[in-house]
Amino acid sequence: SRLEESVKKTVEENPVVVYSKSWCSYSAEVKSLFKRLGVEPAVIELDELGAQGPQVQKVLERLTGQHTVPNVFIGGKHIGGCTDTVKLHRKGELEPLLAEAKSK
Amino acid sequence: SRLEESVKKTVEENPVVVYSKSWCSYSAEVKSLFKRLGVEPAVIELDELGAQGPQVQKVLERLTGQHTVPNVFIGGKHIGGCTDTVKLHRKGELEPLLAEAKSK
Ligand SMILES: N[C@@H](CCC(=O)N[C@@H](CS)C(=O)NCC(=O)O)C(=O)O
Ligand SMILES: N[C@@H](CCC(=O)N[C@@H](CS)C(=O)NCC(=O)O)C(=O)O
Ligand code: FES
Repeated sequence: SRLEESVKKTVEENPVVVYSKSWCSYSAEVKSLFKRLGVEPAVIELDELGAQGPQVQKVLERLTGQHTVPNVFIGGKHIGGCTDTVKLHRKGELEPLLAEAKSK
Repeated sequence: SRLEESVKKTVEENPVVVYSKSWCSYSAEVKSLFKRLGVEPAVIELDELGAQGPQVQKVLERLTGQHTVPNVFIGGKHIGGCTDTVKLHRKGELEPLLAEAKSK
């Protein structure tokens, strides 16, 4: 579908992408983590897309199996949600991924 | 107002009250913290109240100054949100409050 193509394009063209909801604290946590790491993700606030919001959330579920926010991609690869991203960082694996995505 | 009276009654009659949203991870965190501490809070899921949800959220803002969820009360006293509750617990101050509220 056209929406699916547009989501795929977004995650391929941006090193870091966060599908988020503007009033969600888990989404805020992951956005602020990237900010602390000096990374500026492309942020898509699903609650600001009107009727497209739920549609994009459905496309993401089809593409990643994940229906929740935040939904994080690095270097075109699906990372997961807030907990997954924080876990990667605690293991020291997040910054290498970010560096590699930036260099692409 | 009648809704304000009903909220006041809820927080007075229940030792622990959590105003929550069912899909919110911060709300989930605070509910699961209480569960781990062996406490069963009265939980009000604002997203399950239909049109009353936003109205209750407004009443809570009037009563507590807090417009976000989760909104936590112990022994009729306004505690705060997820971060506040977790902070109290880290300082060892949450369980004494819970014990005192239970004994009322
Ligand atoms: N463990 C997941 C939790 C994700 C989650 O439950 N997200 C909630 C918001 S905090 C959600 O998307 N709920 C359904 C919705 O908002 O559509 C994470 O760390 O990201
Ligand atoms: N620091 C606060 C954050 C509370 C917060 O921002 N809550 C969000 C949901 S996670 C909220 O209520 N957003 C507005 C809304 O859902 O109406 C806490 O720990 O509870
Ligand atoms: S909506 Fe509360 S943490 Fe996501």
